[in-house]
Amino acid sequence: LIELQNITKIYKSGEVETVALRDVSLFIEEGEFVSVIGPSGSGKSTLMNIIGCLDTPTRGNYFLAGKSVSKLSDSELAMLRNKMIGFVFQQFNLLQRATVLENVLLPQLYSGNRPNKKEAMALLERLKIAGLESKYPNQLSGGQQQRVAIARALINKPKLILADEPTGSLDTKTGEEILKIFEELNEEGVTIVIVTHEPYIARKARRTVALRDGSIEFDEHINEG
Amino acid sequence: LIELQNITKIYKSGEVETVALRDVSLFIEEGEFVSVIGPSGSGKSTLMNIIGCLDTPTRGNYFLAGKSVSKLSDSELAMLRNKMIGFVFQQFNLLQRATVLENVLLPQLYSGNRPNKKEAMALLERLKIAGLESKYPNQLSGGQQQRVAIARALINKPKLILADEPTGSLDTKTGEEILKIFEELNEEGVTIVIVTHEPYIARKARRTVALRDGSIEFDEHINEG
Ligand SMILES: Nc1ncnc2c1ncn2[C@@H]1O[C@H](COP(=O)(O)OP(=O)(O)OP(=O)(O)O)[C@@H](O)[C@H]1O
Ligand SMILES: Nc1ncnc2c1ncn2[C@@H]1O[C@H](COP(=O)(O)OP(=O)(O)OP(=O)(O)O)[C@@H](O)[C@H]1O
Ligand SMILES: [Mg+2]
Ligand SMILES: [Mg+2]
Repeated sequence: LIELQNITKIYKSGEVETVALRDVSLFIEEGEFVSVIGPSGSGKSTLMNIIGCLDTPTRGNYFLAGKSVSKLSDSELAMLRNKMIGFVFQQFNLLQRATVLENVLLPQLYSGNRPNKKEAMALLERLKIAGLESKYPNQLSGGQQQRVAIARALINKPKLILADEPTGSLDTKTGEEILKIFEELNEEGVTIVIVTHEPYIARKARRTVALRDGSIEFDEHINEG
Repeated sequence: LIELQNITKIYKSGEVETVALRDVSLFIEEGEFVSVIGPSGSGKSTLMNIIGCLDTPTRGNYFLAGKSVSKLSDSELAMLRNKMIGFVFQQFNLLQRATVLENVLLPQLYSGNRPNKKEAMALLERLKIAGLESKYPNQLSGGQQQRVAIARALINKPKLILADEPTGSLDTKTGEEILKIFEELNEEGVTIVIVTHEPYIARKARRTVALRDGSIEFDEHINEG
C-alpha cells in the first residue's frame, strides 16, 4: 500500500537547511498495524506528512496504492488523499469557527459525499464525546479536541489511518479506548500507522519503526506467530 | 501560597451550562510538588487557569500569596501573575510571528525586565533546543514547540510553575529530562503544579490531586517520611 523509496526531506529557510528525513525507505502492506517511535525532532511528523500526501519529498519516490504520487496532479492527489486517508494531526488542526459536528463532517464534503450526520454522531458516541456536537473547539478540553480530530479522521471510512500522537492529550484510560478503536478498525482491514511515544501503544502494533535524526534506526516485527 | 476556597466554574454558552469545576477547595504551600491527574474533561486545565489568574471562578475565593485575587485590579493581577507564575500551556500558545528567542523573552518584556538574551540561550541549551532560536514555531516539531513553551515559562525565574501536560508531545526520554529540570527547580524552592496523565510523572510528585467530573476525587501525599 505504502512504498517510500529513498525519501529525503530538506527544509530550507534562507541560508539554513534542516535535513528532516535522510534516505528513508519503507514498505507497508495493506492491513498492517505499524507504530513509529523516536525522539523529539527525529522526523516522525515529517514522515507522516509525506505518507499522507500533505508534503512532497526533496528526493526519492513515493507510491501509494501503486500510484506514483509525484506524477499526480494536485486535484488527483487531493482526491486520492481524501478518499483513502484519515489523518489525525499532532496539533489537531480543527477549524476554530466550525462546530464539532461541522469539523467531523468536513472530509465528507471534500470527498463529494453527502454529509452523513448519523455516522458522525455515532463516531462521537464511540469516542465518548457525544453531547459536544454544537460546541466550538475553543470550548473543549485538550483531550476532547483530540477526539474530535480522531472522529474527523474516521468519517470517510479510510483504508489508511495516519495518527500522529493521537493520545498525547489523553489520560491513559481514554487513550486505551482510542487504541481499541484502532485495533477494531485494523481487524476490519484498515491499515494503521501511529506515531507514539507511549510504550503501551507501540507494543500493541505488530511492527515498530524507530527513527533517529531523520533515518530509520530499526524496523522490527513483533509477535510474529 | 495557593488557597482555593469552594471554587466553582460554570461555562455558559447560550442556553448550555457546563460545570467545569464544582466546589473545589485546595491549599498548596510554597515549595510543594503537586501532580494533578484525572480523565479528559475532568477540569484540570480549568483549575490551572484559575490558579494561574487567567480565568476567574464563578463562585468561591482564591488567595495567591495571601492576596485575594478577585480584589485586585486587572493591572495588579497581570503584574502579580507575570512576576510570580510561569505557565506551560497544554497547547503551547506560542506567538506564530515571533521567533523562538522572541517567544522565550516575551515574559521578560511584560514584567518590565530588560530582556536577558544570555539567560534565554542557556534555557534553550538546557532543554536541548539550542540552535533553534531564530526559527518560527511552524518550523519546529511538536516536541520542540513544547520545549520553547517550557523555556518561556522559566525565563522570569517564577516562584510558581503551572505546567499543563508539559510532556504530552515528548518522547519518554526527553520527558524525563524535563521532569529533572522541574525537580531541580523544586529543590531550589519553586512550587510546581503539573497536570499529567503519565503515571511516571505523577509518581515523582510528592502529592497527587485527582479530579473527576469537576470535583476532587482524592488528594494524597506520597512518600511521606
Ligand atoms: N471555554 C469553554 N466553554 C465551555 N465549556 C468549556 C470551556 N472550556 C472548557 N470547557 C468544558 O469544561 C470541562 C473541563 O474542561 P478542562 O479543559 O478543564 O478539562 P481537562 O481536565 O483539562 O481535560 P483534558 O485532559 O482533555 O485536557 C470540559 O467538559 C470542557 O468541555
Ligand atoms: N516547516 C519546517 N521548516 C523547517 N524545519 C522544520 C519544519 N518542520 C519540521 N522541521 C524540522 O525537521 C525536524 C523533524 O521534525 P518533525 O516534526 O518531523 O519531528 P518529530 O519527530 O515529529 O518530533 P516531535 O516528536 O517533537 O513531534 C526537526 O528538526 C524540525 O525542527
Ligand atoms: Mg511530531
Ligand atoms: Mg486539559
